[in-house]
Amino acid sequence: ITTDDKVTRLLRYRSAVRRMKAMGLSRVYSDNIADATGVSALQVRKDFCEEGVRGVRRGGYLVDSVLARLEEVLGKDTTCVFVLVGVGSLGTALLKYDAFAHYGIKIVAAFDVDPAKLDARAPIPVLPVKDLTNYCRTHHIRYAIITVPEGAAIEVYEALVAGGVKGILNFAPVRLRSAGGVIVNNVNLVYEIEQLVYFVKHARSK
Amino acid sequence: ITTDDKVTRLLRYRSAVRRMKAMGLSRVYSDNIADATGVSALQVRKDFCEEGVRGVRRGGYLVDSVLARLEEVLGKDTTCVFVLVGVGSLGTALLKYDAFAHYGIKIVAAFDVDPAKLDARAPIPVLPVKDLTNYCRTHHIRYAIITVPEGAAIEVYEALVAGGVKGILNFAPVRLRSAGGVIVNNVNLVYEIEQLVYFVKHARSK
Ligand SMILES: NC(=O)c1ccc[n+]([C@@H]2O[C@H](COP(=O)([O-])OP(=O)(O)OC[C@H]3O[C@@H](n4cnc5c(N)ncnc54)[C@H](O)[C@@H]3O)[C@@H](O)[C@H]2O)c1
Ligand SMILES: NC(=O)c1ccc[n+]([C@@H]2O[C@H](COP(=O)([O-])OP(=O)(O)OC[C@H]3O[C@@H](n4cnc5c(N)ncnc54)[C@H](O)[C@@H]3O)[C@@H](O)[C@H]2O)c1
Repeated sequence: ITTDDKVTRLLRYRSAVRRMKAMGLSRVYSDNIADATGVSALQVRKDFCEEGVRGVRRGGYLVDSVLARLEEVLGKDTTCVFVLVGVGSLGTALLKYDAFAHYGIKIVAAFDVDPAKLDARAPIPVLPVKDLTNYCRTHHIRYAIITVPEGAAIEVYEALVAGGVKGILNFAPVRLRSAGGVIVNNVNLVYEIEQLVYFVKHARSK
Repeated sequence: ITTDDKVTRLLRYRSAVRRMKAMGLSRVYSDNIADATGVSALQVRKDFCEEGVRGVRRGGYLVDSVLARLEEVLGKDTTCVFVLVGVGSLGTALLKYDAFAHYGIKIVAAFDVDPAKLDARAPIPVLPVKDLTNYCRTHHIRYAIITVPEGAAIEVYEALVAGGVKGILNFAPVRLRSAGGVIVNNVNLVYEIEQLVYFVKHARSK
C-alpha cells in the first residue's frame, strides 16, 4: 500500500519525467529527477525499486518505461474536469493558463455573482453562481477551484458539495475542511510568504 | 530552539488570531485556532504552553496577549519589501492583491522584458528587467516573487541573487534551489491539483 508521502513523491517524479520527455530526453538519471523534485537521489532510487521501475544496464532509466510504470502505479491519467468559481483577478489568471491542459486538467465552466462578468458564449462560459449546484450535478463535475473573496468561500463550498463535487482547490484565505468524502486542498499564498520571510530572517542565526 | 514544523504552526496561529482580532473577537479558544489552522486543539495547547502563551482562568486565551507573545517568539513583524518579476496574468493578479498589506507584505516595484508593459509612473512602477540587479542592490531588496515563464526563471533567479535578494517565492514550474544563503519557496499549482486529484480518486478505496 502506498503511503501519502510516497504518492506525493511519485506524482512529482511523473511530472518531472513528463517535462523531460517534452524536452526530447529518452533516458533519465536519478540525479536529474532528484534535482527537479527536491528529493534525494537515494530516495528516488529506493522508490523506483519498491514500485518496480527498472533501470537499464548502462545506468539511468528509459523515460518511456518510467512513465508506463508510474501510470500503472498511480492510475491512468484521465482528463480531470474542473469548474472555477470567482472570475476575479486570480480566477482570470487561472482560466488563461493553458499549461493545465498538458497535465490533463480542463476547466469547462466558470461561475460568478457579478452580472457584468457573465458570458455564456465564451470559450469557457461564465455562468451565474445560482446555477452552480445544478450545473455540477447534471454534468457530473468532480473537481472545483474556489477563487472568491473570503466572505463567500463557505457558501460556495456548500453549493459545490451539494452538486456532488469531490475535490476542491481553495485559494480564499479561509480554511475549508475535508469532510464527508469531499477533499479540500487549501492553498494560502500569505502563509507561503510568511514562512519564506521567517526562514530568511532566521537563516543567518543558524 | 524552535523546529521548522513548530514555526510553521506558530505562523499559522498568528495569522488566524490576527484574522479573529480583525473580526472583533477579544478572546479565542484552542478549538477555534484548531479549526482555522488544521492543527489539533491538543497540539495548539501544547505549543502555546511551550512558548509561554498563557490562558485565562475562565478558559481560552486573550487575543492581545496571544499576539504579543507570538510577536516575541516569531520576531516583530516588520514590513517586508518585495519586487515582482514577470507582469503577466498571474503577476498582475498578485500586484492587485491589496490584502498583502494587512500582513506587512509590500511590493514596491515590478519588472518585465516586454516594452509594452513598462510604466515607470504607475503606483507600482514596471521597470525593464535589465535594471533588476541594480535596483535590488541600490534599494536593499531582500525578497522577490518570480512569475515569468519556465524558460526565463533561472536567469531571473540569478539576476536576483546577484542583486543581494535573500528570499524568493517562485511560481514558474521549475524547481529553483535554495543555496548560498538564498531561500527559495517553490509554489507549484500543478502539483497541488495533481495531489488533489490523486487523493479524490483513491479516497473511496480507503
Ligand atoms: N489575487 C491574488 O493574488 C490572491 C493571492 C492570494 C489569495 N487570493 C485569494 O483568492 C481569492 C480571489 O482573489 P482575487 O484577487 O481574484 O479577488 P477579486 O475580488 O478580484 O475576485 C473575486 C471574484 O469573485 C466573485 N464573487 C464574489 N462573491 C461571489 C460568490 N458568492 N459567488 C461567485 N463569485 C463571487 C466576484 O464577483 C469577483 O469576480 C480571494 O479569496 C483572495 O483572498 C488572491
Ligand atoms: N497563470 C496561472 O494561473 C499560473 C498557474 C500556475 C503557474 N503559473 C506559472 O507562473 C508563471 C507566469 O504565468 P502567467 O500565466 O502569468 O504567464 P504570462 O505569459 O501571462 O506572463 C509572463 C510574463 O513574464 C514576462 N517575461 C518573460 N520573460 C521574462 C524575463 N526574462 N524577465 C522578465 N519578465 C519576463 C512576460 O513579458 C510576461 O509579462 C509561469 O511560469 C507559469 O507557468 C501560472
